[in-house]
Amino acid sequence: KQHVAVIGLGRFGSAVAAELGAAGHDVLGIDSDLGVVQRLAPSVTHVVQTDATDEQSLGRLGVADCDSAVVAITGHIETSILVTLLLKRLGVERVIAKARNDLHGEILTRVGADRVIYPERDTGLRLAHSWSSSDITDSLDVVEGYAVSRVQVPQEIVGQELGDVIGNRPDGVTLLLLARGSRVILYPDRGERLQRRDVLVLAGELEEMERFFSSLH
Amino acid sequence: KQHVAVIGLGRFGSAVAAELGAAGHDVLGIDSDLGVVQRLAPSVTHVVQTDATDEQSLGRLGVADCDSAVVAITGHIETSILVTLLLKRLGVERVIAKARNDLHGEILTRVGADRVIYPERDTGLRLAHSWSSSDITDSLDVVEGYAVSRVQVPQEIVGQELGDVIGNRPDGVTLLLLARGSRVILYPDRGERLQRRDVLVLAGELEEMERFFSSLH
Ligand SMILES: Nc1ncnc2c1ncn2[C@@H]1O[C@H](COP(=O)(O)OP(=O)(O)OP(=O)(O)O)[C@@H](O)[C@H]1O
Ligand SMILES: Nc1ncnc2c1ncn2[C@@H]1O[C@H](COP(=O)(O)OP(=O)(O)OP(=O)(O)O)[C@@H](O)[C@H]1O
Repeated sequence: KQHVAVIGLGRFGSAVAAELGAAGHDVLGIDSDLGVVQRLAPSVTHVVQTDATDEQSLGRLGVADCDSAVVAITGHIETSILVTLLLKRLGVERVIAKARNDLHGEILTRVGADRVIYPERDTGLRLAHSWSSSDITDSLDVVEGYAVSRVQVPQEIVGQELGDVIGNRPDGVTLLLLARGSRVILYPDRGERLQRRDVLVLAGELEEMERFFSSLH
Repeated sequence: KQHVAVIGLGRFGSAVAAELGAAGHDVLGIDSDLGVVQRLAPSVTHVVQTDATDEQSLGRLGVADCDSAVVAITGHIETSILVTLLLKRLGVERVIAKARNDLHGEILTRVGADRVIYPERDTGLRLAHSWSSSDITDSLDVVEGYAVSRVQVPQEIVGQELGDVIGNRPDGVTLLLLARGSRVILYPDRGERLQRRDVLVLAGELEEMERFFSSLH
């Protein structure tokens, strides 16, 4: 397990801090707003109120001993840049920073950020890539034009056999796995009958996916 | 292909509008800021400056003929709620709206939004779920604690045979596909040798993934 500092506990930062804590990592959350720190105290291992641009304060908190850090501040671009630079000077090996736009992202990379994240843009692209059907609840781009998609089984095909729904067309859509409740079935049998809450994970070209979904309804 | 209105062309809205346009959908972008409209004119099929809370104006633009719409405004929660309500009254079948926080999301659902999106929170969770290794560039949650991950092949295993790297342990990590350049190889052969820019798509329990990645380095 890692020792991680999360600086800036807004919507993005607080989600990262709480989820990493839940996965068993040792998380140090830092925010300059006392109200934010008090609200998050129950869900983050350690939460501290301080101004993260104060190098002495980061030193006293032991941030230099962290394996990695997340800088989740975009309201004040100057603060985000300063904190990223300080973390790399303190010797933190992996610094991931959220950027407001391309320019901010470029500066973060130049001062040493190991990875830059654009939450609004990435979520917008992901929504557009899973547009072909409202049954797609999420998708993962593999290469340009080819994706792995998570699909909620539509009403129309409940009760049907998998082999009848997803043929074995070589150029078509491939079924990778079926999730039923908390059970995951890799390469399910063609005779398996689909149930109401089943989730499918499919792979294929985006056009093929579109053709497949419009054939279902 | 669909006829889609995207209202609010900030970071999220502009990414959705441009990408849906690139995929061949007929996109109508709407924003009240002339500067935004002019900047995006080259990358969105049709872009119009208007106040989206003006029902007459939405009517004149033919928004009622759209199959679906995206409301991407969170700076003024009242505007986002009004526009969502107007779209459903105009008869738009699928309205997807971005929310600033849970409360905003709950109101959007009550006024008829068919899907609510939280870009910052979702991106934060996704980052935490792919934390086990810096080789994971993205991941898709299938069920609680089980994910499909996209991985950049780490330097340490370049040149090795797939069979040696990813054993066939029943409880371990499963290789679903290998992407090389723009080519995708489903269920690659165990004798395949890994190359420098290869991308792997793996499935498994999050703990198994963590164990697998720490065994690589
Ligand atoms: N100097 C600082 N030191 C520590 N925390 C700070 C500092 N400046 C701002 N913050 C905190 O960082 C958090 C996120 O900041 P901000 O709202 O600017 O970012 P954001 O990117 O809009 O957040 P979100 O993730 O909600 O989109 C806030 O809770 C704020 O109190
Ligand atoms: N009444 C309106 N009609 C049309 N467009 C509007 C209206 N009000 C705001 N907008 C536009 O919506 C866009 C996004 O608004 P806002 O900045 O509030 O949302 P945001 O969620 O912060 O955006 P981002 O996607 O960048 O995070 C802006 O470009 C703004 O000009």
